[in-house]
Amino acid sequence: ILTLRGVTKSYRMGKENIVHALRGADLDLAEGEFVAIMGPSGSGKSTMMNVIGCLDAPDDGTYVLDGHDVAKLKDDDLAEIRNRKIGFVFQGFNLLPRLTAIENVELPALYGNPKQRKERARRALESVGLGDRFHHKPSELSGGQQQRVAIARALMNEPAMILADEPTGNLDTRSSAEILAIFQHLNDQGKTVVMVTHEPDVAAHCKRIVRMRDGRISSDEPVPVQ
Amino acid sequence: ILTLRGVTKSYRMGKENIVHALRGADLDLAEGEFVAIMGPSGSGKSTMMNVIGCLDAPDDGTYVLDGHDVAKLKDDDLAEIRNRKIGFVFQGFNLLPRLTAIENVELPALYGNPKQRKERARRALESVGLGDRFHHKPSELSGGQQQRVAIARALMNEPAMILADEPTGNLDTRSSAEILAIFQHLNDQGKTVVMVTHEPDVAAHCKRIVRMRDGRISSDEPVPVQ
Ligand SMILES: Nc1ncnc2c1ncn2[C@@H]1O[C@H](COP(=O)(O)OP(=O)(O)OP(=O)(O)O)[C@@H](O)[C@H]1O
Ligand SMILES: Nc1ncnc2c1ncn2[C@@H]1O[C@H](COP(=O)(O)OP(=O)(O)OP(=O)(O)O)[C@@H](O)[C@H]1O
Ligand SMILES: [Mg+2]
Ligand SMILES: [Mg+2]
Repeated sequence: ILTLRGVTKSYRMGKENIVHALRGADLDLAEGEFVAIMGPSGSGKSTMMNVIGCLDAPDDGTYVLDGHDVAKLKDDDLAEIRNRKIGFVFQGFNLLPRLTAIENVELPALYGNPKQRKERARRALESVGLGDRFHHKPSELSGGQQQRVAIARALMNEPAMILADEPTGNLDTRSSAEILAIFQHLNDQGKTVVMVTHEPDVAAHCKRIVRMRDGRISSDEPVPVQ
Repeated sequence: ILTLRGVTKSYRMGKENIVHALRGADLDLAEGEFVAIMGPSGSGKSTMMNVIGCLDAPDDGTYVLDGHDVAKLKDDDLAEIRNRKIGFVFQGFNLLPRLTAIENVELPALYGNPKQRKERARRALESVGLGDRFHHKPSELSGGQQQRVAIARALMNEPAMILADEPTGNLDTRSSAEILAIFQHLNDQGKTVVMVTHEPDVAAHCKRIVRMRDGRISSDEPVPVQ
């Protein structure tokens, strides 16, 4: 479903300071895979996820998604692919503070049928255990509840690929297990799931672990079947 | 150092919906303890930390901190105690987006000697592994790096008590171990450390685990010495 070759991303801080977030990453991902991305804090995992999710363009290298050379796509084609095919769970949640939980979840489907949209948003929130928090704003929710709203929003358009950046960082064991069961279920239906995690027991649910270090992929191994 | 009795906190949402975040919590904490607070997402851990850290007043119950009845303290006395005695690491980091890492860390000591303040902020950032990120703003830092800036800021005034809400939620194993070593070191020096965590191996570093469920304390046990 996607191929990255030599993907490089740097940030220039002031005159003489350059941060190399990605230094030539190669990655092949087939449809329906269930991959964990691990690595030290600052190693480039979120930057990698932003490139895969077409949220950020690399400075060098190629990225082919679903047969399209992403660098050559027009902005609105890119937005179309991103909105329909990719569900993104951000590390910082990125919920809109003035909208309620259900309004945040509805956002990706704003141009669709309103009745279906409300019903789908309700079901997405119920599936992450927030059936009794529809009308709370982010500041009226706990950290883990905000994280779960962000997960529900990513599921809204039933995307072909889910990119989740540390989706269980604020969740207790039981809530984490519920979220992993959702991702497992989507993967069983053929959806591609890529998850950044720092928790080994969360990564053990995946079928492949890609490890990053200093902006490069340091290892890429299948998870042994338990 | 502190005693909570019957602490209650509710949020009224609209006309007929009340959320009981804390339903009568009792807690005694002695100086120099090292306590983990665990429990399901939404069980009241952050609300409890906000009450302990004098950031939020309970609706009912009593809170005595260092011999003072917190409910009877004048606002500026409360702010004085909070600023000098308590270091708070927020679950959502709460960094000011327009300030650099070092400016965020300096904030708690703004009224002190500038030269000492800059030096202390530098050392706090170096101790959490961010010696090469002083001048980055939060949006120019990874999730785990932002979390570590929030930890460095809490250490700035060398407070007697550190309250850390999910301080390792975005950190890989090695960065987590470095942060836990800092908390362990502070506790060895006699500082009181209270940490919310959902990770059992992080809680195992503490000496006592308080578990919460539905706004109440469901268990309170010492950690068996390994
Ligand atoms: N400002 C608010 N208005 C309304 N409800 C709130 C508010 N803040 C918290 N709540 C509710 O109070 C309950 C306790 O919230 P709290 O943040 O203390 O939980 P928590 O244990 O820290 O959860 P997590 O592990 O997900 O961070 C939650 O169900 C939440 O929805
Ligand atoms: N906008 C930016 N400007 C400058 N540097 C940046 C920016 N965004 C990220 N960085 C730097 O690039 C490196 C990689 O960041 P990234 O967010 O991808 O790391 P990460 O692996 O997700 O870390 P974490 O596990 O802490 O979330 C970090 O060292 C960070 O400081
Ligand atoms: Mg990240
Ligand atoms: Mg919380």
